[in-house]
Amino acid sequence: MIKAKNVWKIYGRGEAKTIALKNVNVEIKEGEFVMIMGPSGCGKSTLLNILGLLDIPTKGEVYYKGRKTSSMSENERAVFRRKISGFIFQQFHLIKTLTALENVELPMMLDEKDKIYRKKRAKKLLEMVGLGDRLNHYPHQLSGGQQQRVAIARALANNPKIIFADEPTGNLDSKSGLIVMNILKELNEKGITIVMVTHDQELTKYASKIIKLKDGEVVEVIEKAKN
Amino acid sequence: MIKAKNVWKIYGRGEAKTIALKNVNVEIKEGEFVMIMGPSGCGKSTLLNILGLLDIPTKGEVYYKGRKTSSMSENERAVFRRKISGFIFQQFHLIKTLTALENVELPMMLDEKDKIYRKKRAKKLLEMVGLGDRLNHYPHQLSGGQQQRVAIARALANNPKIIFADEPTGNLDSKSGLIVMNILKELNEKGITIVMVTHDQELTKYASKIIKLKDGEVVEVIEKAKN
Ligand SMILES: Nc1ncnc2c1ncn2[C@@H]1O[C@H](COP(=O)(O)OP(=O)(O)OP(=O)(O)O)[C@@H](O)[C@H]1O
Ligand SMILES: Nc1ncnc2c1ncn2[C@@H]1O[C@H](COP(=O)(O)OP(=O)(O)OP(=O)(O)O)[C@@H](O)[C@H]1O
Ligand SMILES: [Mg+2]
Ligand SMILES: [Mg+2]
Repeated sequence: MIKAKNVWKIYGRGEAKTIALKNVNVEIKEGEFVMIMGPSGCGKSTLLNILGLLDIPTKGEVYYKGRKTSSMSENERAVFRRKISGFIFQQFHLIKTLTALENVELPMMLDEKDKIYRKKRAKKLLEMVGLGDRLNHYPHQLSGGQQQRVAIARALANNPKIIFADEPTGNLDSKSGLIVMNILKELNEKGITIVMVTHDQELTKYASKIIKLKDGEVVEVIEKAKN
Repeated sequence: MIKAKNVWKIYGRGEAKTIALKNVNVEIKEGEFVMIMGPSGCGKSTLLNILGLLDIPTKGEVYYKGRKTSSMSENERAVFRRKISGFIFQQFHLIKTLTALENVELPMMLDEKDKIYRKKRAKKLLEMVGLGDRLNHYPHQLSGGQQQRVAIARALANNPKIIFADEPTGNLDSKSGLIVMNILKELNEKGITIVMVTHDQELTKYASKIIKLKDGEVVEVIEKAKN
């Protein structure tokens, strides 16, 4: 479904050059539950952003369903981000001037869903992540883990086919983290592809494939046998 | 050293009222390594901010070395925050327009340390957390875990007597997290008091005391015997 071929990401030049990704080749097949792991700073968020078409490689190519994404128009990329994928950011990126409910409604407004449907679905998603009593709170009125859960609910708003999750349980206690992993597991069982970055070794049991990065390179890919 | 007595934190009023802390009584003795744990949204960051004099209770009192902090002048509170305590925030709060080095220098500038001393100490602290090659990067040029490590280095800049750490390993892989915990452990062995919020059960072995919160209340305090 998504393929990165000889992908490099290089920032700056000369003395100040940082190579975030070096010749990365990975494939995400439809329906997989892929986890990307590795030390802090090794390139996980960078790779996730490139696979999710939020960022472009310096060298190399990303293919979506066999098609070069570098030849997609900005409109096609926007459709991918709005209708096909859902993204949970490592630093949430909630809109500070919108309530939890409005933050979750936002992708549905961009997708022109009607008001009654949006409010109903946003409420249901927030209840699913345990925030039914925080609908009208603004981000600064929410705890770190509550903000993270709003970001998770928002990523699910438009029924995405692929979910990109950057450390979605980083600010959650084990019980809330389990609720989130169960949501992702159920979606995956319905055929939705999950690509998740995590530091938590405990969560590898949910993955069908684990990609390990170190210093911008893929050092190991572990494929689990289907049960 | 720090005592919270009948502390309440209430936001809003009427229908929109949120009780973040209910009648909390806790004590942090000098030299302790205290961990505060509990579910997402239960009041940990709120309690840490109140113990660290960054926030004030709605009801109740916080004592520092036997003295009511509500009768401290704003200047005295500022001296506490600048000279005595070091704070690591759950969402880092780095200055976006300053490099990693400058962010770590900032508390020393506010404390009027000379330029040569500041640069040398800031560099040493960043090297200690593995960021020796990222000194001149801006926050947006750093990974989530790298930003967290800058926040940690910054909290240590003025040789604090008390360190308040809000989930300092939340964005770190186990190896970087271990480096951070070893830094805190060594400081604690030198007599520095640590008050840390964490979701990670694996880290409780470092604590001399564990305070468990649930729905804004203290539900359990576990004191470990001295070895
Ligand atoms: N300004 C505010 N107005 C209203 N409610 C607030 C405000 N700030 C925090 N809260 C609420 O207070 C409660 C405690 O928040 P706090 O940030 O202390 O939680 P926490 O235990 O640190 O959670 P986490 O583990 O998710 O970081 C939360 O339920 C939150 O919604
Ligand atoms: N705009 C930029 N300019 C220069 N270097 C950058 C920039 N953005 C990221 N980097 C560097 O690229 C590397 C990879 O960053 P990335 O955010 O992908 O790491 P990560 O694996 O997600 O780390 P973490 O686990 O800490 O979140 C880091 O070493 C970072 O310093
Ligand atoms: Mg990252
Ligand atoms: Mg918190």
